This record gives sequence, structure tokens and C-alpha cells, in this order.
Amino acid sequence: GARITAVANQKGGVGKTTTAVNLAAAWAEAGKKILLIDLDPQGNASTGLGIAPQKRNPSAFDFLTQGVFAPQRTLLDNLWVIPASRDLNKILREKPWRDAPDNLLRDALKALLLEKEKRAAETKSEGEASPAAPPHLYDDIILDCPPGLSSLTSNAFCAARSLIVPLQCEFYALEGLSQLFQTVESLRSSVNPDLRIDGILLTMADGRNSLSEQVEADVRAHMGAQVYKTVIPRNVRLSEAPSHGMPATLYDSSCSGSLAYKALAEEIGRRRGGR
Amino acid sequence: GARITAVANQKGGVGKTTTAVNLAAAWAEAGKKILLIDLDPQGNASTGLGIAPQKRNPSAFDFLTQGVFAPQRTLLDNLWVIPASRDLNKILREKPWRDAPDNLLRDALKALLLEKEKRAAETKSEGEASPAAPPHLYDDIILDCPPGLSSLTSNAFCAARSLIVPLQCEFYALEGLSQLFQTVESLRSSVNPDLRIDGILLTMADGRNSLSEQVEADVRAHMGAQVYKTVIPRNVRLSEAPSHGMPATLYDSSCSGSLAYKALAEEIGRRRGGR
Ligand SMILES: Nc1ncnc2c1ncn2[C@@H]1O[C@H](COP(=O)(O)OP(=O)(O)OP(=O)(O)O)[C@@H](O)[C@H]1O
Ligand SMILES: Nc1ncnc2c1ncn2[C@@H]1O[C@H](COP(=O)(O)OP(=O)(O)OP(=O)(O)O)[C@@H](O)[C@H]1O
Ligand SMILES: [Mg+2]
Ligand SMILES: [Mg+2]
Repeated sequence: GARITAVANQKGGVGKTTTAVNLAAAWAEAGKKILLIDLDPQGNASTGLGIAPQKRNPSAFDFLTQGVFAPQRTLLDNLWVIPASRDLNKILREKPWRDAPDNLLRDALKALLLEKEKRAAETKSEGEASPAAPPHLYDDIILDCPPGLSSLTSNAFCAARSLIVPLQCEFYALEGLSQLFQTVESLRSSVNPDLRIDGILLTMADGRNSLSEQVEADVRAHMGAQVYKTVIPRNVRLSEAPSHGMPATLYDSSCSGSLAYKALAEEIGRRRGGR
Repeated sequence: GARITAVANQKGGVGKTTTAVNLAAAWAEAGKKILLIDLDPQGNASTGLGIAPQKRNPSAFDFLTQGVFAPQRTLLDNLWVIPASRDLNKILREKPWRDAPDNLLRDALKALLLEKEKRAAETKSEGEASPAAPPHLYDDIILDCPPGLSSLTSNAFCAARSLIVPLQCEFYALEGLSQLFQTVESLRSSVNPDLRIDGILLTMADGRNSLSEQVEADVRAHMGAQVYKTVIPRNVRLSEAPSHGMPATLYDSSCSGSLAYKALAEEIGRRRGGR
């Protein structure tokens, strides 16, 4: 079945969405079938993949609360997205979801799997992956998480096997890491023993800036092999692409940002043993 | 009494903490007595004001939940801080706070005011503002909000009269604004009719970058006078200062970032009628 990867860091603005969108796109361009689920009420990943704000119905909220699974196409054939909108804030604020355990997403994905397996056994002709292909027909499912440690992020941690942590090369960004690791540890022992940190990704690195260099040196010294070799440089093309509703790998495939995300896609593939 | 100002934007990494810390410092250096309350479990503002992680007890969590009011000194005489630590996450996750209405902070501030007024009437010798000066002896109280629209941010919106919205000159940053304004509107009509948007602050502006210029032009065209004339430039000194545990206005008072925050402090003072 599909491997579920969460892209998360409670610190804001560190490149979670930029990483989720461009890693998904790089894998899709390499032939993998990818589903991105946007779990941020701001809906930045949905925008970055070209889904207009008024076209986000049904959304991730409908999937988590009612199991309505309706991925939408993006400009890339192999990349589908379940968009997000402001109704996701209801999960944080309104009953019954406010009191629900953090496994809404995990259960919605599981229920879908069971339904499809039942149907596949009946018809044996599943063959061609339909637009709303069931989760097990995707190679990878990527979850873009909002900032903070709300229940939207814990839902992602409960459903995921792997966690990619983008880390901006800035001083404040280092602070939140220990809280994040603590949260992962406590969820691993309570609800999801499969969850493990896939790697830490240095983002917005600027070789001319001594603070950036210092943060990178510090993180590599402390985290060693958990830090990806690939570093994402600060590159304005990465921040321009969303205004055109496409990943940077499509908007400008040879810019330094796109090349870095393609290198990251390959590095993660190798680290996972070529899968 | 003190004017309470929240610095908030659900979008992450837009300069909320950098603005709260440096605006507070600029006002303190100009002679105002300022209290900063850190409402972010990451505790970045506490770090930026030099409070070591193991010295944050009692914290904002203790103030919101038990009324324990113990501001700490900073390197600036007129600037005090109530630090934050990871226990603030409990307000989002654990009972009874998870189900509490969003007025924990407002009620804690009110209770304090009543107690001091009672005591002042009894002793008449309040005179010298003690380190834990009651809220009404501060000119301004500044609230640094976490990213997202959790109950920590709504607590700030319930307690505050003014709201400053830092807006990074980036495409994704524009997306969340309408949700933020909607949230403000609904809280204004339900719990806090005094809340009004003081202004939108453009941050990390980069004159050499056409996207940054375009975002600034767009925001001024749509928001008009709500946008401060002062723009905060991208300036690495602003991101270096926190690693020294001090505001940039102290770390490097003549860098472009510090000068911009001092200009902002004056502009807001003028807009509020010299107060
Ligand atoms: N390597 C980069 N170079 C230049 N700009 C970047 C880079 N990565 C991200 N950005 C820009 O920086 C801003 C923050 O990135 P992004 O929105 O991806 O972070 P995030 O962690 O998802 O934020 P949030 O916490 O709000 O979800 C965006 O405007 C984005 O376009
Ligand atoms: N004008 C600026 N120039 C350069 N760097 C800046 C500027 N303003 C903020 N920064 C840096 O950018 C990063 C994000 O800023 P900051 O942490 O203040 O944003 P925030 O909105 O408080 O983030 P969060 O959403 O996580 O609370 C920090 O590392 C900070 O040092
Ligand atoms: Mg994001
Ligand atoms: Mg902050």
C-alpha cells in the first residue's frame, strides 16, 4: 500500500508547503503516483497546485469527518490533491471533532482501503486507477501540515509512517525542534508505533549568510545522518511559482530550487532502499 | 489603563515575534512602560528577550489558568515579559481548558486589575511600580501570538483592543488574510466589540525582488490607509539578535531593521493621537 509521509514543523514559515508541493511534484514527474492531502486551513498547498479557492468542495474536512474521498487532478498526471479550506478550522474549534481522538484521518484512510479491497474482490477488474483511486493505488501519500501542534498535525502523525521536518536556517527555527520530537515520541508510544522521522531538511539556506551557515553546521553536528544531504537554497522562483498555481518543478524546472527538490526526491528514494 | 495590542497572523513565519519584540523594545526605549506576554508555546519572544528556557516558571500558562502574574525583567528597564513554554499547548489539548471559552486571558487580566485597585484603595501608597506591576501601571501590553487560529490566538483577540497584522511580502501570505479578518469580525460581534485592526505591517520587504514589490503594491491598493507607511526591510541583523537574547534595537540600534521598528513605534504613536 501507499507510504504516508507527513511534512511538519510547528514553527511557522519554514517551507513545509513548499516542500510538500515540490517533493510531490518531483516524485510524480519521476513516475510515482502521488496523492497530496492539504491539512492546513489556509489551503496554501491547494493554491500551489492550482486549485481555485471556490473549487475546494469536497475538501479535506469532508474526508476527515465523513469519509468523502474526492481527489482532484493537478497539472501533473501522476499528482492528485485533496484540497483544504477554512472549514478545517472546525476540527479545532467545534464539537464533536474538538473532542475527537486524533485518528480521524487514519480511520478515514483505513475505511476507504477496506471498501476498495472488498469491491476489488467482487469485480477483479480494478485495473485502471480511477481519478478517485483508492489509497492503496498511490505509491505515496503526502500530508502538508499547518504550523503549531494542533489536532490537525496530530491527525497527520497518527496516520503517517514517515515524517519529513523542514528546518529554516534561522535561529528561532532551532527552538521548536525539541518540542516537536517530544510530541512525535509521545504519539509513537501512545497511538502510532510505526511513526519515525525520515529526515530533517534544511531550507532557505543562504551560503552568503553566516547565521545560515552556522545553523546548518549546528544541525548537522547534533542530528548527524538524520539531516538530508540535499539542502534547499533560498530561491525566489520557489516563492513565485504558487502565484501561477503550479509547483516550481513545472514553473521553472532548471532553477536552483527545483533542482534541489529533484535531488531530494532521489535522495529519499535511495534512503528508502530504491522504493 | 494599559492598551492591549495583539500581534497576530495565522500564517507562519511572517515576523509576528520579531515585530512584538522590537516594537515593545522601541516603545520601552522611548520611555513607555511595556509588558510583553508570550502566547506561543515555542517561546520565541521569551528567547528574543533573553529568558532562558529553564527560567520560564511561572509562565503565561500559569497566568491564564491560575492568575499567577509574575513578569520578569529584560535588558531594558521599561520592558517586562511573561514568558511562555510548552505547557501552553495544554490549553489546546487538555481538559478543562480545551473546552473553556476564549476569555481565560481577559479574565486573568481583569481579576488582577480589581485586586490591585482594591489594595490601592486600602494602602494609598502604591507609588513605586513593583516588578510585578499590575496591568494598569503599564502603558501598553503586547501579546505575541502563535501561528494558526487556535484558542491561544482567540484568547488574545478577546483580551485586546488593537491588532497589528505583520504581512510578509510573499504570495502565500496574502491568502490567509481574509480568514483572519473573518475571525476578527466574528469575535468582535460575539465577545469583544472593542477589538479593531490597528494596521497591517509589511515585513521582510526586498526592493530588489519584483514579487515583494508586487505584493506591497497589491496590499496598499486593497487595504489603503490600514497599511502602515513604515515597511520593515529584510535585514539579517533582525534574525541574528535573538541568538544574543536581545531585541535588535539593542543588539544593533542603527541597522535598517532597528530603524524601521523605531519608525513604526513613532508612526503608531502618532496614529493613536500621540498617546
Ligand atoms: N527555498 C526557498 N526560497 C525562497 N522562498 C521560499 C523557499 N521556501 C519557501 N519559500 C517561501 O517562504 C514562505 C514560507 O514558506 P512556506 O509557506 O512553504 O512555509 P510553511 O512552513 O508551509 O508555512 P506555514 O507555517 O504558514 O504553513 C512562502 O512565501 C514561500 O513561498
Ligand atoms: N525583516 C526581517 N529580516 C530578516 N529576517 C527576519 C525579519 N523578520 C523576521 N525575520 C526572521 O524570519 C523568521 C520568521 O520570523 P518570526 O519568527 O518573527 O515570525 P513569526 O510570524 O513570529 O513566526 P511563527 O509563525 O513561527 O510564530 C525568524 O527566523 C526571524 O528571525
Ligand atoms: Mg504551509
Ligand atoms: Mg512567532
